[in-house]
Amino acid sequence: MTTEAVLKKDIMELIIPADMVANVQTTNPLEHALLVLVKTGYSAVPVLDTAYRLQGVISKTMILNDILGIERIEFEKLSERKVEEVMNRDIPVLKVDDDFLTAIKLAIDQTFLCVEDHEGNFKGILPRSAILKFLNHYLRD
Amino acid sequence: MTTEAVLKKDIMELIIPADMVANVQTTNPLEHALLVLVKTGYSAVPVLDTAYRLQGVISKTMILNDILGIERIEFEKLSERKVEEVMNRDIPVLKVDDDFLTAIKLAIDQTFLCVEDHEGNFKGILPRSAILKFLNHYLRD
Ligand SMILES: Nc1ncnc2c1ncn2[C@@H]1O[C@@H]2COP(=O)(O)O[C@H]3[C@@H](O)[C@H](n4cnc5c(N)ncnc54)O[C@@H]3COP(=O)(O)O[C@H]2[C@H]1O
Ligand SMILES: Nc1ncnc2c1ncn2[C@@H]1O[C@@H]2COP(=O)(O)O[C@H]3[C@@H](O)[C@H](n4cnc5c(N)ncnc54)O[C@@H]3COP(=O)(O)O[C@H]2[C@H]1O
Repeated sequence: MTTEAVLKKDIMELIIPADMVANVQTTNPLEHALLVLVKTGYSAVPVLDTAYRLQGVISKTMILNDILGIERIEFEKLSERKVEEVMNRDIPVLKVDDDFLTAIKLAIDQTFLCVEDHEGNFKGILPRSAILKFLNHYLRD
Repeated sequence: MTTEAVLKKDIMELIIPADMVANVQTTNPLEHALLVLVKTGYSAVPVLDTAYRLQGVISKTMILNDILGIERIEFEKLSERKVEEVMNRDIPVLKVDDDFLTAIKLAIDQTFLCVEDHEGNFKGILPRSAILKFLNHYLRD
């Protein structure tokens, strides 16, 4: 595989499609998000709104930071707070026709990248493991 | 940069050296490990023994899995349990002279790789971001 072929790689061939991506909704209580993260084992998952549009990302780190008080773990916050109050809205988003080099560059600082089409529909995620698996394959040949 | 040059890259030029790596000890209570993970923001960190030798990795996911009971979050476990009872000992380890291709292959399934010398001394970690940053640089030219 030439370097050209790598740069022309279609990211849609590497993504985890939306129906295989664990996610939570903006209006869910924090407790629900923690349960999804613990049950799936994922550190972070996308947050969608009720119209299934991407709004941000929520992680175990964000939830723990929110409930850890000075004296003790304020776990009553888990039922009082909503995902939208704690999530990170400021995330880079890939479009379905972005090139592979754009994906690598953004993946330097993100453990996974959310992918949308040009109408703003959530199409899935591109995790770092998929990028590394493809690059390993390319460099081996 | 040719593909040859990438494959000959010295991983020691990319690692985070041991003195810059947040870590906990096998004998620490789980509460201490959670505090280190929350304060640093890291999902997981290496676990060293009292002789500073690598023993495994501990993560927020492992700690949360351990303290989440069926009915409630069993926070008292945080002070009762030790890191060594919860950590993952079964981790791949890079040697200082392993090649870059070995690192990429192992990084497909690990968010970071621990690096040791041939006497078993912990030298640091190679996070996925460092591998991606180098590959982005190589593909760009
Ligand atoms: N159930 C499982 N089976 C096999 N390997 C597993 C696994 N859970 C985690 N891993 C491994 O651990 C890495 C880090 O997972 P983490 O949950 O921190 O971070 C994950 C998670 O936050 C998110 N993610 C991955 N797959 C997801 C999915 N189906 N739905 C929602 N989020 C997902 O993307 C991040 C990066 O994923 P990536 O694959 O690069 O990297 C994953 C993968 O290599
Ligand atoms: N304080 C910070 N400043 C800037 N960016 C930050 C950051 N904390 C996290 N990130 C970003 O988020 C990614 C995932 O961090 P995470 O804590 O899940 O997963 C981290 C963490 O578990 C561990 N790690 C990284 N640096 C560490 C250090 N100095 N000491 C101990 N563990 C470290 O290696 C994993 C992969 O790190 P990687 O750099 O590939 O990927 C990092 C990095 O891109």
